[in-house]
Amino acid sequence: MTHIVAIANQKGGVGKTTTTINLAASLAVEEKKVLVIDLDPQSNTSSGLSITAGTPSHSSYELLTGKYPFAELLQKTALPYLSAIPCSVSMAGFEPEAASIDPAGRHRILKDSMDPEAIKEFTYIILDCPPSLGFITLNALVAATSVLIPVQCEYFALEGLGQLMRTMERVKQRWNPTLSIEGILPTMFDTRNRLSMSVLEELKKHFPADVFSSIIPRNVILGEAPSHGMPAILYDVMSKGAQSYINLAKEILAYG
Amino acid sequence: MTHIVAIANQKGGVGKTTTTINLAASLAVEEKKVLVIDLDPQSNTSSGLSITAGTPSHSSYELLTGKYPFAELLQKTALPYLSAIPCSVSMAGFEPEAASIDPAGRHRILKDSMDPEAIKEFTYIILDCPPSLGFITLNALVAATSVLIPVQCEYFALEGLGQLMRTMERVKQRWNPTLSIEGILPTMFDTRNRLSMSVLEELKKHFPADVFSSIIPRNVILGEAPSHGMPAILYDVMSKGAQSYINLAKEILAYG
Ligand SMILES: Nc1ncnc2c1ncn2[C@@H]1O[C@H](COP(=O)(O)OP(=O)(O)OP(=O)(O)O)[C@@H](O)[C@H]1O
Ligand SMILES: Nc1ncnc2c1ncn2[C@@H]1O[C@H](COP(=O)(O)OP(=O)(O)OP(=O)(O)O)[C@@H](O)[C@H]1O
Ligand SMILES: [Mg+2]
Ligand SMILES: [Mg+2]
Repeated sequence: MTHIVAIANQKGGVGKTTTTINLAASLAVEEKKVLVIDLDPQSNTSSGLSITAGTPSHSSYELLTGKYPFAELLQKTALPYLSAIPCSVSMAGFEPEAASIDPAGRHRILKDSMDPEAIKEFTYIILDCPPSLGFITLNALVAATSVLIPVQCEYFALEGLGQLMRTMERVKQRWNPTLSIEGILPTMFDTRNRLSMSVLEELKKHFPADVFSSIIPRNVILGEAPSHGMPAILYDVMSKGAQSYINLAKEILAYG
Repeated sequence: MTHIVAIANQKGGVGKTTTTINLAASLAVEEKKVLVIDLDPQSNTSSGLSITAGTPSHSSYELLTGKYPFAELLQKTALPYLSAIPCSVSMAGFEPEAASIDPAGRHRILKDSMDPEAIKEFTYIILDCPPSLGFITLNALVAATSVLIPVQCEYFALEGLGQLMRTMERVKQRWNPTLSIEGILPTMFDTRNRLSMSVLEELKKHFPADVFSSIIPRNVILGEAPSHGMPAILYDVMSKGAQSYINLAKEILAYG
């Protein structure tokens, strides 16, 4: 059974990419076969894993347009159990293009491109989404089995959560009834900052069943690792940042 | 002469909204007549200024669809020289809707809605953009006289800057030849973090003429003020956060 986890939040800079890279790496280090699919034209996940679409472009955009099959787009990474499909700047064209595709099918383009035979080798597929609730994120929510929501412990972060939840509800009702919440992940938590503390309490109050016990602290290692094109677990495994994602992976595996 | 400044960067969470609110407030406190237009469906700028689109919605979305004229959408704020037009969640519909509007005109919808007679009372109009290079940001770049680019002092921030610059070049060539760079604003600068320092040096190296002298430090006041619906200058004027935006306003007025 392949868990397909969409990492989604339309608010910018909340740690979607950092969570994609480091959760995937931590699951791979637990010897689970993991695939990361970068769906964000900014391609931050790709550069954080030292992979590139190349020329001619072999990226998630070509997966959505059907130019190449799934299997031809897989790349290895520095971790033996972790594969990835990079994104490319062409993906910026997908949103306007999707608007003129038949409404009956444009939400399931990603799902249909993920052939069950091709994906079954993976225990986890992690989808990095851009900061929007447009067609890319919609496709991810339709293709996913669950959604993991990173939430920065800041005021604006709470505001957007309701909107995301409503979008998930609509997706469940129309296209993906078994979509579940993997969890809400408090990110960039600053122990000295009382706003951080009060946002965390608000999250736990409104979503008692969903907030992970694992909290990702603000840690300079998590900002530095991508500049070396590697997950924190390879850059500085003993750092608070790397350890917090190892704990998150264990928490997710424990709940199965 | 009305300066129309688009606050743009497709990277998420780099301080576009925080800069919109606090730069506008600081210019208003210098007794310049300022208008903020919130163009982001997340409506963070609106909540950070305690304004709302209301029912029936009177927001920047209705400005773009032509439902109400410019003058009917202006709201007062707690600062006498600062007015604002809020956004609303309806704006999330604009991107897909714009994709089916005549390509000849869909980039200038905002510009055409800003009647020269209506805007001339303002010295500055500040446009808060969403984290994308889609139709909303495109409209802002076409309507603007200059672009101010907040850049978080983190690794991924540098990657996106090239993409944004290329988009600006295309806008200049096709639709807005006089579009200039107001400046590049280093944000969330952390003095104890060597990555912060090296990103700042990279910025100054690649864009020597554009990087502001004013640097916005990471300061908890800038995160707390919006939870009280006010700019930092009204929440805690002596804070490093509020003072850094006062300095930015002075720097911009000096170059005016
Ligand atoms: N816990 C952390 N501690 C320190 N820095 C972090 C942490 N998490 C993320 N960062 C840094 O903060 C910035 C924003 O994080 P990230 O890019 O993962 O967010 P995002 O939600 O993917 O952004 P976008 O909405 O643009 O896709 C990045 O530069 C990242 O390296
Ligand atoms: N200098 C700062 N110090 C501390 N917190 C800050 C600072 N600047 C911004 N923040 C906080 O960081 C978060 C991201 O900032 P902001 O919302 O302004 O970015 P943005 O670029 O508008 O994001 P988006 O791409 O989602 O529109 C917010 O919660 C904000 O309050
Ligand atoms: Mg990202
Ligand atoms: Mg914003």
